[in-house]
Amino acid sequence: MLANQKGGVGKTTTAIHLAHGFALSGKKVALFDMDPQGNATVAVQQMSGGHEAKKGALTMLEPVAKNLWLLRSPGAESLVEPGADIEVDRLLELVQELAKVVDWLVIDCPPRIDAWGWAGLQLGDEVLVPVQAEFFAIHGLSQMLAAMEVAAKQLDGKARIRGVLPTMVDASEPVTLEVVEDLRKNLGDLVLDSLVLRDSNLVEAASHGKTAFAHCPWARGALCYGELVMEILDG
Amino acid sequence: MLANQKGGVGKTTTAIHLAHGFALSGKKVALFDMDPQGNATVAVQQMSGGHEAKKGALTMLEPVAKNLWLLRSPGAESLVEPGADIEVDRLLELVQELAKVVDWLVIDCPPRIDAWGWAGLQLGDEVLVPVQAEFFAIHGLSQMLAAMEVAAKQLDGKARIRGVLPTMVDASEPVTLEVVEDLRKNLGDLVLDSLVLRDSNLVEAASHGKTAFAHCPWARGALCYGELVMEILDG
Ligand SMILES: Nc1ncnc2c1ncn2[C@@H]1O[C@H](COP(=O)(O)OP(=O)(O)OP(=O)(O)O)[C@@H](O)[C@H]1O
Ligand SMILES: Nc1ncnc2c1ncn2[C@@H]1O[C@H](COP(=O)(O)OP(=O)(O)OP(=O)(O)O)[C@@H](O)[C@H]1O
Ligand SMILES: [Mg+2]
Ligand SMILES: [Mg+2]
Repeated sequence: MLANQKGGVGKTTTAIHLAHGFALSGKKVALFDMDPQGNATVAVQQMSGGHEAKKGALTMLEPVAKNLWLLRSPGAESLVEPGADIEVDRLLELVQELAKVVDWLVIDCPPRIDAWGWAGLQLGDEVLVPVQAEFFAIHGLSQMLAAMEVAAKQLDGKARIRGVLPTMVDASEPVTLEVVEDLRKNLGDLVLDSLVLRDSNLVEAASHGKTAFAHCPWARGALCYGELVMEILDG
Repeated sequence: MLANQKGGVGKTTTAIHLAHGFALSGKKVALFDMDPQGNATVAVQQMSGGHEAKKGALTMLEPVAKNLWLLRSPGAESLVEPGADIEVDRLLELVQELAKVVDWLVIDCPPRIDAWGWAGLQLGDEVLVPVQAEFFAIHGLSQMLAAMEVAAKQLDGKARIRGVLPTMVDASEPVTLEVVEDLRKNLGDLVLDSLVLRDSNLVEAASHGKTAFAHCPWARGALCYGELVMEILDG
């Protein structure tokens, strides 16, 4: 699942492109929008080509595209996040049922780990941490990774860290390249080989309710996410 | 106070520059870091010139610069945000005491309104909403503003919306200018005249633990925030 306490680092953008990328590679994919703000739900709402499931757990989800189903955001009913009334057990049940019919579960989490984020962490096996290639992102990252390791022990093997993904890298802003280098120096293999370049086409695609693969597959943002999909599928 | 459910839109950057800007204008200022992630605390930690208060409520805060004191972040003890054990009453008491000795209270809130964010909303009178000049920022803004109006009624006159501040505006990305225009068209006077241009000097200053006013006062980010300070002080 996609998690990072810092806001606006690319969790949602990465979640929808991983999900759609896996689907385009022939895998069956369930995308969970665990953020009451529902950015992921909005960012794929104009996609087409999905098939309604006739039976089984997938009937609980909406078809988005071929091989791709979405569990919609719980939605923000009020300004304050709900407390502990999220039925994690029901979600865990749904995940177990889905495991029989999908190959991948991609979970978009909110920033800061609130009740929804914590639920999200309990549902998936591995965590991908998108990290914006600039200062504030590094600060708190090592603390967050350490806290996630602690959570992983509590959650008995779930929430293992699959890797750190540098996002919004911008060749015209040399400091972003330095940040990526620092990340690799300090975290070694934990940093994925792929990185995501800053590309306004990604924002544009979201404003059309589609992933870059659907909207602008030639754009460098799409190419970057394509590489990421390959890296994750190759294990 | 600075609030916006969306992450990474410039709440913290705006909070520290408003606070330091007011202080440079001769006002006495208390800056509250209500975000367990503590980005504001980190972003001003290398500033100097502040004076320890000898008595009164200011002794609870740390001196940052002349006229500027900081209530440090509660700090993130673990991955999951604490539940309801924030002593809002003690904070309200502190605020009432501080009101006797400072002219301005600037409060930095976390993204999403968790327990700390909700506490922050109860402490201040007005809310400034920084809005990143791109797609996702607009979506959810009107819902958030409506939700804040509801909260303001519950909080009996607190949390009134002072204005919306467009941030990360970038002349080299024309869509950001369109977003600002849309904001003005849809929200009219609610949108401040000032806006904040994208300026990597702001990130650089934060990495040195200083505001742009201290680190790079000639930079356009500093000039933008200077204008904002004037606009707010002029009421
Ligand atoms: N590589 C990129 N290039 C340009 N813009 C990007 C890129 N990745 C994401 N964005 C944009 O930056 C904004 C924040 O991205 P996104 O919503 O994915 O972050 P997030 O971590 O999910 O945010 P939140 O913490 O609020 O959930 C969005 O408007 C998105 O379209
Ligand atoms: N005008 C700007 N130009 C360039 N970078 C900026 C600008 N404003 C903020 N930033 C950078 O963008 C990142 C996010 O900004 P900031 O931390 O202020 O947002 P935030 O809304 O407080 O985030 P969070 O939701 O995580 O608390 C920071 O690295 C900051 O230095
Ligand atoms: Mg998101
Ligand atoms: Mg912040």
